Amino acid sequence: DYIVVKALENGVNIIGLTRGRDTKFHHSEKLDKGEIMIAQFTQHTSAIKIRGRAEVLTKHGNLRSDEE
Amino acid sequence: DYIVVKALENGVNIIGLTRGRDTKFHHSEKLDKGEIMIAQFTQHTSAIKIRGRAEVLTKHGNLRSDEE
Amino acid sequence: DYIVVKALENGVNIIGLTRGRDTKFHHSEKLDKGEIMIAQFTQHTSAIKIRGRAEVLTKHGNLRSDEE
Amino acid sequence: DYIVVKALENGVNIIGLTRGRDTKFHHSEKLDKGEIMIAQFTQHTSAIKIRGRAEVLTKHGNLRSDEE
Amino acid sequence: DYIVVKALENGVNIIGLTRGRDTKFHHSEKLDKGEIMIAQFTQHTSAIKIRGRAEVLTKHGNLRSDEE
Amino acid sequence: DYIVVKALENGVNIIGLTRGRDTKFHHSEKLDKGEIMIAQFTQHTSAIKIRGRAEVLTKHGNLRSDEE
Amino acid sequence: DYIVVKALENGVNIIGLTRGRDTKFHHSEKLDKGEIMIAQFTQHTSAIKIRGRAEVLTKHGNLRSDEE
Amino acid sequence: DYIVVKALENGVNIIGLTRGRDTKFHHSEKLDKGEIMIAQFTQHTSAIKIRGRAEVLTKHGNLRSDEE
Amino acid sequence: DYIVVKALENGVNIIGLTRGRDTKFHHSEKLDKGEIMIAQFTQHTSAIKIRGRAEVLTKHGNLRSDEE
Amino acid sequence: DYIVVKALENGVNIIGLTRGRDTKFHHSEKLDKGEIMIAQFTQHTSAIKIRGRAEVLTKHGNLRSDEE
Amino acid sequence: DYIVVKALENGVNIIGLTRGRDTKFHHSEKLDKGEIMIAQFTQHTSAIKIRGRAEVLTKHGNLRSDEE
Ligand SMILES: N[C@@H](Cc1c[nH]c2ccccc12)C(=O)O
Ligand SMILES: N[C@@H](Cc1c[nH]c2ccccc12)C(=O)O
Ligand SMILES: N[C@@H](Cc1c[nH]c2ccccc12)C(=O)O
Ligand SMILES: N[C@@H](Cc1c[nH]c2ccccc12)C(=O)O
Ligand SMILES: N[C@@H](Cc1c[nH]c2ccccc12)C(=O)O
Ligand SMILES: N[C@@H](Cc1c[nH]c2ccccc12)C(=O)O
Ligand SMILES: N[C@@H](Cc1c[nH]c2ccccc12)C(=O)O
Ligand SMILES: N[C@@H](Cc1c[nH]c2ccccc12)C(=O)O
Ligand SMILES: N[C@@H](Cc1c[nH]c2ccccc12)C(=O)O
Ligand SMILES: N[C@@H](Cc1c[nH]c2ccccc12)C(=O)O
Ligand SMILES: N[C@@H](Cc1c[nH]c2ccccc12)C(=O)O
Repeated sequence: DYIVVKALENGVNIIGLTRGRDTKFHHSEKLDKGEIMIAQFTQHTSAIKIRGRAEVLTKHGNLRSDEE
Repeated sequence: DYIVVKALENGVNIIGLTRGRDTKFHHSEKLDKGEIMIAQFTQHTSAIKIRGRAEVLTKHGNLRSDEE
Repeated sequence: DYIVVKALENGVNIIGLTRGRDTKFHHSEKLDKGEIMIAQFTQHTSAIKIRGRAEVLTKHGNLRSDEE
Repeated sequence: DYIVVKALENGVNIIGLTRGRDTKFHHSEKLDKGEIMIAQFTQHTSAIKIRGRAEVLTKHGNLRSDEE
Repeated sequence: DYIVVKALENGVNIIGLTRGRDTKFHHSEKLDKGEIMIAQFTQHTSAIKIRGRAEVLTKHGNLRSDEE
Repeated sequence: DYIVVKALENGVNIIGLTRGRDTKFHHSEKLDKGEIMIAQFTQHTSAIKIRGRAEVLTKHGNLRSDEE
Repeated sequence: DYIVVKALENGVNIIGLTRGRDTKFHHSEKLDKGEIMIAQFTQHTSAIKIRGRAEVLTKHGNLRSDEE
Repeated sequence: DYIVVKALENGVNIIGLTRGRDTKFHHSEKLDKGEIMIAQFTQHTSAIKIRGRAEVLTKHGNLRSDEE
Repeated sequence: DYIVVKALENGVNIIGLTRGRDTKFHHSEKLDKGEIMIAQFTQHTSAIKIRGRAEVLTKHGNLRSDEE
Repeated sequence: DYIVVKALENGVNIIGLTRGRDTKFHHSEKLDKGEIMIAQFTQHTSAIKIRGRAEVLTKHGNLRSDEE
Repeated sequence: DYIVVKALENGVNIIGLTRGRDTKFHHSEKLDKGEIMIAQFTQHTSAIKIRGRAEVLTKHGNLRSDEE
């Protein structure tokens, strides 16, 4: 399982949240406009948070953070 | 298995409920408007509750908390 | 396997029934109008009962408790 | 594997039949009008019987007990 | 794997045939008009026979015992 | 894997052929008009033969023994 | 995996070829017009040959031996 | 996995090529016009060659040896 | 997994490339016009090369070597 | 699981991020215009980042880094 | 998992990149115009790079290296 994120502006953050009893940020990857990141769920990442204007593709459909 | 949540207002809460005999809140992640979270079901999370105006994508379809 | 429940009024109850020889209520989660809960079947939950006005999404289709 | 049952009247019964050499009723869950139950097949339940006016969703299609 | 049977008259019989070298009737469940039964194939049941006017839903399609 | 057979006349025979080096008839189930049988492939049954006017549903499609 | 064969004339032969280093006929089942046989691939059968006018249903499509 | 071959003329050959370091013909089955053969890939057969006018059904589509 | 190749001219070559650290030709099967070969990926074959005018069917689609 | 990247200009970078507790760049593959790379997720790569004008094909859909 | 490559000019290169901590070229297969190669991902190949004018078929869609 992975998700696809395309930054629509500079400074978009893709944050990995820890798997397990605690839920903390273990990594935040910065994307500039036009950069694309494909990130898996892993042994260390069981939730992903996206900040900033981005387009996100998932198995349940696609969405943009800026449009309603 | 994961779900996708997009906050349509500030202060949306994504709450993880514990797996096992007891059912308690183990974590509540706050999202601001436009932020997107993708959260798996895990060894520690067997139910997820969403409070606040949000758009939710799941394998059974999508829904918005504010529209009937 | 999970189901998705959206409360259409305050006081909707999502009740977990125990897996095994006996069938009892082990937990009842209360939802207020607009709140959404995604709940898995688990080692402890083999049946789920929903009371109150709600929209329910499942792999076999969606239904509303209030409409015929 | 699970089925979805929505009661269309009070007093609908969802009956679990035992798995194994013998076939007996091990539990009968009563639903009032509008209540919804999602029930799995389990180690103890290999057949399910529904009495009363209800709507039933299964992987092979949906049916209502009252309509022909 | 399961099948779904809805009785269209009183006295419909759902008969379980034994798995193994011998083929015998191990159980016959009687349904009254409108009652619905969902029955799995199991360690003890490798064939199911339906007597009486009924609607049957299976993974290969649906059929009614009374119509040609 | 199972097949579905509906008898269109009395005296339809569903014959189980043995799995293994030899191929023999181990059981023949008689159906009367309107009766429906759902039969699995099993440890003892690796081929099934149908005699008489019947409708047969399989994963590769449906057919009737009497029509060309 | 199984195939479905319907005989369109008397004396249709469904021949099982042996699995393994050698390829020989281990069984030939004769069908009369209208008879239907559903035959699996098994530990002893890795190829099946059909002689005579028949309709054959497989996962890759259906064909008739007599039509071009 | 299997393929389906229907001979459109007499003398069609279905040739099994050996699995392993060497690639040789281990069996050639002759089909007469109208005969149908369904052949699996096996421990001994990792490639199949067809000579003569035939119709071939596979999971990637169907083709005829004589038409362009 | 297998691919299907139909030779559109004489002298088409289906070449098996070795699995492992080295990549060499381990077998080249010659097809004459109209001959069809179905070849699996195996313990010894992890890439297949086709020379000459041919039609190739794969799970990602079909193509002809001579057309653009 | 793999993704497909086609460079639409010279100097497109496909960056592999390490799997595990730390998230670092372990390799960056440079593509010139028209070059295509197909890259898997692996034991060492759990996220992939793409810089420069490119077309990216994934299981959730395709996107171009330069278009909104 | 495999990809399909058809060379649209002479001298197309299909390059295998090593699986593991390091990413290097372990093999480059040259194709002439019209030649087709089907290449798997393997224990030694976790990324594939294509240089030159070619048509590439993958599970996420097809693309040509020369067209935008
Ligand atoms: N090292 C991280 C890389 C990663 C995967 N998915 C992510 C999502 C967000 C941030 C980092 C990541 C891991 O294996 O889990
Ligand atoms: N540490 C949590 C992270 C998490 C996953 N899904 C969630 C849903 C809600 C809140 C937290 C989470 C876990 O692994 O379970
Ligand atoms: N602790 C419960 C949480 C839960 C999952 N699904 C539910 C449905 C209803 C009520 C509680 C639950 C369990 O793991 O089973
Ligand atoms: N304790 C029961 C709960 C149950 C599941 N499915 C049912 C259907 C009918 C009645 C009870 C049930 C069991 O695990 O089997
Ligand atoms: N005790 C039976 C219950 C059952 C399942 N499917 C059936 C079909 C017909 C009759 C009984 C059954 C069993 O586990 O096999
Ligand atoms: N005892 C038989 C029952 C059966 C299953 N499928 C059949 C088809 C035909 C006749 C009998 C059967 C068996 O387990 O195999
Ligand atoms: N005894 C045979 C029965 C059989 C299955 N498929 C067949 C096809 C043709 C002839 C016989 C068979 C076997 O188990 O293999
Ligand atoms: N004995 C052969 C039978 C066979 C299967 N598929 C074939 C294709 C061609 C020729 C023979 C065969 C085997 O098990 O492999
Ligand atoms: N002996 C070879 C046969 C083969 C399978 N696929 C091929 C493709 C090309 C050439 C030969 C083959 C093998 O098992 O691998
Ligand atoms: N020997 C190589 C063959 C190969 C498979 N896929 C490839 C892609 C490109 C180059 C070589 C290959 C391997 O098993 O991995
Ligand atoms: N050696 C790397 C090759 C690789 C696969 N996918 C990648 C994506 C980006 C960069 C390198 C790669 C690995 O096995 O993981």
